[in-house]
Amino acid sequence: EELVVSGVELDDTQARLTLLDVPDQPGYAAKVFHAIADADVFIDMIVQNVSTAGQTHLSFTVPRTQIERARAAAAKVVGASHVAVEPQIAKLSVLGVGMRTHTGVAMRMFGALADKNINITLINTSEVRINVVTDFGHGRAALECLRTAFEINGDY
Amino acid sequence: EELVVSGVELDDTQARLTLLDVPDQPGYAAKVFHAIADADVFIDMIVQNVSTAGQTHLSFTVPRTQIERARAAAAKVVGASHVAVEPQIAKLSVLGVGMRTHTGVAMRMFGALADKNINITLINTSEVRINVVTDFGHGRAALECLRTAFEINGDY
Ligand SMILES: C[C@@H](O)[C@H](N)C(=O)O
Ligand SMILES: C[C@@H](O)[C@H](N)C(=O)O
Repeated sequence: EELVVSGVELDDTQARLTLLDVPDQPGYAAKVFHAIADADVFIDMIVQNVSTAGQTHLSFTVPRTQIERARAAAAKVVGASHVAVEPQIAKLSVLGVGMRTHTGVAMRMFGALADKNINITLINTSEVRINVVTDFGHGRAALECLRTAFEINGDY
Repeated sequence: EELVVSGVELDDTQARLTLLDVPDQPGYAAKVFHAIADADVFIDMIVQNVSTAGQTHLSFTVPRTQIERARAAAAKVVGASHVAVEPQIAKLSVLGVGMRTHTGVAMRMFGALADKNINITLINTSEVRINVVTDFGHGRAALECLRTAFEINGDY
């Protein structure tokens, strides 16, 4: 599978909110995002995995300037003790148009971060990208190691 | 925020694997996807949320025909008891080029599914789409209700 990666990007302007242990019942996500929309919060990534024991976590990322508004809106729905805030995150994206399958790119991307001992806290993929979130402090190092792994020079 | 939704899609050809309670340590995702790549498995979505108590779940979706190969490869890394397989899923995507923020689309999408009592088991967003996974049996109903909610006629 010819790797078709065209670029690597770092966005370290966002924050992450995680709603912990929300009930996995129809309508719950709608309630949360209704409150977030009412608070006029701008959302980039939304990530939810499958539930265990009827509960799951719901994470989303927002511009750092909107974190307090987002936290207050989410707390109204799930209760303040269920809202975990990470005020600074680093989002790394590997871009590959025509990435028919994510397997090869994922292996190389996660392998490069592993070699630098950088932990992956969130993963989300799209048709043309793989996005991961790491600690804010590892953002620059993660960007450099991914540029090297995919042979992308620093002009991007 | 003008909603810019251009289409709604259903893909009910995939299966989902979830690796339960994997250690949230650098290098673990690399090991998993190395094994998956060696087994020549084709991956569409990858979803991982933040960990609690040092562990997290790692889900990915594959063509239904590759589920056994994927399961065997994953079991080699995490142990068979940590691999949960959902052999049939429905992936619903709402497409919106120029979706500057996901908030409005998310609210309407999740609200429409809630009104039909359809549970959301997985969420993943990209720059131009919001993808959710529901039970396979709800795929068609979910597609119809999202077409109505976003006023997309059935020609797509
Ligand atoms: C957790 C949340 O996504 C829930 N399953 C819902 O459908 O709203
Ligand atoms: C769980 C897995 O993503 C781990 N955090 C890693 O970096 O590999």
